[in-house]
Amino acid sequence: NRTAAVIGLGQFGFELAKSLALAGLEVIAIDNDETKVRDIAEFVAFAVQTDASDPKSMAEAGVAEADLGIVAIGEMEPNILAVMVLKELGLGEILAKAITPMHGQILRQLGASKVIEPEREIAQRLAKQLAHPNVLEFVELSDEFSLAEVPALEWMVGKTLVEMNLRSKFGVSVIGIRRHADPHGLVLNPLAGDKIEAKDALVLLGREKDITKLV
Amino acid sequence: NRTAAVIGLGQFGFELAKSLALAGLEVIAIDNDETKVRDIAEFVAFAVQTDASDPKSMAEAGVAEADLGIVAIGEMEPNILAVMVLKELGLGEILAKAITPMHGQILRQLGASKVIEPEREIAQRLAKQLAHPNVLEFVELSDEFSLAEVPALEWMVGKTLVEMNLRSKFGVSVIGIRRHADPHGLVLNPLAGDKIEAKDALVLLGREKDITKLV
Ligand SMILES: Nc1ncnc2c1ncn2[C@@H]1O[C@H](COP(=O)(O)OP(=O)(O)OP(=O)(O)O)[C@@H](O)[C@H]1O
Ligand SMILES: Nc1ncnc2c1ncn2[C@@H]1O[C@H](COP(=O)(O)OP(=O)(O)OP(=O)(O)O)[C@@H](O)[C@H]1O
Repeated sequence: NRTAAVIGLGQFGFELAKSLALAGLEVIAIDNDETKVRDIAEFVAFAVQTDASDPKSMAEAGVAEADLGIVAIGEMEPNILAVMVLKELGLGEILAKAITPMHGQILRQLGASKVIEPEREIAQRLAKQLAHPNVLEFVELSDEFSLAEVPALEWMVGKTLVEMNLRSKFGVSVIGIRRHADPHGLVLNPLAGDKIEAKDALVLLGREKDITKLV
Repeated sequence: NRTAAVIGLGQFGFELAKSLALAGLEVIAIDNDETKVRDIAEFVAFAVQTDASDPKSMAEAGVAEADLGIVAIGEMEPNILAVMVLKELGLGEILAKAITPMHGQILRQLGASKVIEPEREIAQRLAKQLAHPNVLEFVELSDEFSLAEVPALEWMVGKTLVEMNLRSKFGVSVIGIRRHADPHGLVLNPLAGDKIEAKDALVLLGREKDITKLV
């Protein structure tokens, strides 16, 4: 069972500590604010009030035993100091929230394996979603491929997948059909003979521009 | 061409304004801080310094013409006031960043079509990723289905998809293969006879617990 130390319990750190514990990891939650430590206590294995820039008290809090550490402090100086403390304590994997791109560069140079910029990441995902208003759900899998759930267009209703032939016409694959009759069910890997009904939704896989051409 | 008004240019709002403009929308960026308005100006159609809680100056800034508005102010009072101003100006779709869950409830009751909590959303996604360390990329498509990119396990190398038969053994579908020989290429909808080579990665679709069982 992996142990994660979450340093800093702001909106991001608090939710991360809670979610990691829910996912089955043993979580040590650290903050120098007593109220936050008390609030997280019921959700995690260990909640300790301490200054994250102090290696001695961090070691006493058991942080050296963690496999991975995530620094979620929102001020640059204590954030950088906390990363250095985690390095000193020998943690295998250190992630840290960057407050600016320059801060992110500093963290990487200091050895953070991954730098997180929550606001910027969500902004980019939301922009993609807003740029595709006809798409119910839009996920970028890689620079090249995206997944999109789109409501069945009028011309699709009553046609089978092989009749629609989206792959040769648009270069887009239908990897799932969400049946209107069964809103929680997603039919994965539908068959060539499956017919689209009104109000069904199709889960498409393909390049963003090809999906956009289709809708 | 849709017009979006982005109100508040903190980390989230600034990146959102930039990304929406990149995606081809006409963006009106609003902030009462002159420096931020100057910084965003090169990226968007219109950058206007004004108090977002003042309907008159917001109308003068052209915000009434926007199809959608996103309030990205980080303080509850001006955030709520800005949402009310966008409603008054008749915008069709209003999104807003919520600072606390209670604030989110208030925004929904006031008519925000969608409430965003960037830090909490990224924390939940990161927790999923950290909980699946053997998975290169983990995306939750819905409550039920997830997508995961996993490095080919030893027992898979040299086998064809039909030989591995992941669907009947694990309930998981292989919707893509990322060939080691071609790192930017993702082979979508691989064929039953496709063989897995060492260091390939498989893109799997299935329930989270089934994917986890496999890796
Ligand atoms: N030296 C420190 N040791 C331990 N905790 C610290 C230290 N400095 C700051 N913190 C804690 O880090 C937490 C997050 O910091 P802060 O609130 O500045 O970040 P934030 O970016 O506003 O957070 P979020 O956006 O996640 O809400 C706070 O709860 C704060 O008490
Ligand atoms: N009444 C107002 N009218 C216009 N802009 C405003 C108003 N009040 C605040 N803002 C702007 O909203 C922006 C974002 O607010 P703030 O920095 O408090 O949020 P934040 O949550 O810390 O942002 P982020 O997390 O996105 O960096 C600031 O640039 C601020 O100048």
